[in-house]
Amino acid sequence: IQETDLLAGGIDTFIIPADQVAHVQPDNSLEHALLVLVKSGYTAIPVLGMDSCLRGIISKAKILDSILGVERMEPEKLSSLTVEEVMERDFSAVKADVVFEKVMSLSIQYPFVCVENHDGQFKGIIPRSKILAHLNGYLHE
Amino acid sequence: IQETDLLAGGIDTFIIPADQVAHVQPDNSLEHALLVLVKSGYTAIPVLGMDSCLRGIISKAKILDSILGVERMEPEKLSSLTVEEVMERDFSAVKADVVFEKVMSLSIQYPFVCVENHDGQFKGIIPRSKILAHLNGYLHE
Ligand SMILES: Nc1ncnc2c1ncn2[C@@H]1O[C@@H]2COP(=O)(O)O[C@H]3[C@@H](O)[C@H](n4cnc5c(N)ncnc54)O[C@@H]3COP(=O)(O)O[C@H]2[C@H]1O
Ligand SMILES: Nc1ncnc2c1ncn2[C@@H]1O[C@@H]2COP(=O)(O)O[C@H]3[C@@H](O)[C@H](n4cnc5c(N)ncnc54)O[C@@H]3COP(=O)(O)O[C@H]2[C@H]1O
Repeated sequence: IQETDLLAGGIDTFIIPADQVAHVQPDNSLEHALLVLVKSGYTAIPVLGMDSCLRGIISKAKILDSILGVERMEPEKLSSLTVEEVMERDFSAVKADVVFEKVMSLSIQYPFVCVENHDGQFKGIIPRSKILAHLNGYLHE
Repeated sequence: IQETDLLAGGIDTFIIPADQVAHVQPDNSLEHALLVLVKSGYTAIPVLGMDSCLRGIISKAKILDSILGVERMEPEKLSSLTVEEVMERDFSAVKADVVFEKVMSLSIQYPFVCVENHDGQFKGIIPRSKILAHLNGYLHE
């Protein structure tokens, strides 16, 4: 395929659909979020509100940081803190109709790019591995 | 540049040199490793032996998993466990003279690729962001 076709192409085929993306809600406890993370095997996952809109990203790293007290670790905080209180609000989200070039550019900074519909509903994510696999294939045609 | 030149090109310019890579030693406690991770700001870093050889990867996720007891969190394990006991031994390492194509292929699976000299000494790492930035530049020439 042509370079322009690659860059200007759609992103649909690269999206891991919402129903296959591990996620939690803002009002879940960190303890629940940790369980979901451990079970899913991922180190960071999206946080979706009741309306299915993207609210942030929660990671094992962030959870660990939030139970690190000055004197000692404070595991009791796992049940008292909510995802909303510690989630990362700096994340990348694009509309479903953006071109591949846009997502590739964002992936330089973000391990995965979130995709939403025009009404703001979470549609899925595009992880770096998908982009790298596609570029690898393109360069070997 | 030509596609063949890209794929067959060297990897030197993409390596973050060893002295700029946060790392720990196998016999460090998890507590010390956690401190290095938090201070460096990275979620996963290489583990280097006394001989500067790559031994594994330690991550915040792995540390968190290892203090998760059946009944409760066990933060006391941070001081009793060593990096060696929990580090990830499945990591990608290449020799410094491999071609870009090799590293790009490995980056589909690994967030960063470790580079070593012919004597096995750690030379540095190539993170996905470097590869994506280079490909982004190449596609926009
Ligand atoms: N179950 C599995 N099978 C095969 N390979 C696996 C894997 N789990 C992790 N990996 C490999 O490890 C990389 C880092 O995973 P991590 O969970 O830290 O980081 C992931 C995770 O935070 C997120 N992610 C990927 N798929 C997800 C999903 N289905 N649900 C939620 N989050 C997901 O996107 C990040 C980047 O993913 P990416 O694929 O580029 O990069 C992945 C992939 O190359
Ligand atoms: N201080 C910083 N400044 C700017 N951006 C930052 C940053 N820290 C993290 N990021 C962004 O977040 C991504 C994931 O970082 P993480 O620490 O989980 O995952 C990192 C980390 O595990 C490792 N890494 C990168 N640079 C390192 C270094 N100097 N020392 C040790 N490990 C490093 O390679 C992984 C992939 O790095 P990559 O650059 O592809 O991807 C990075 C980068 O895009």
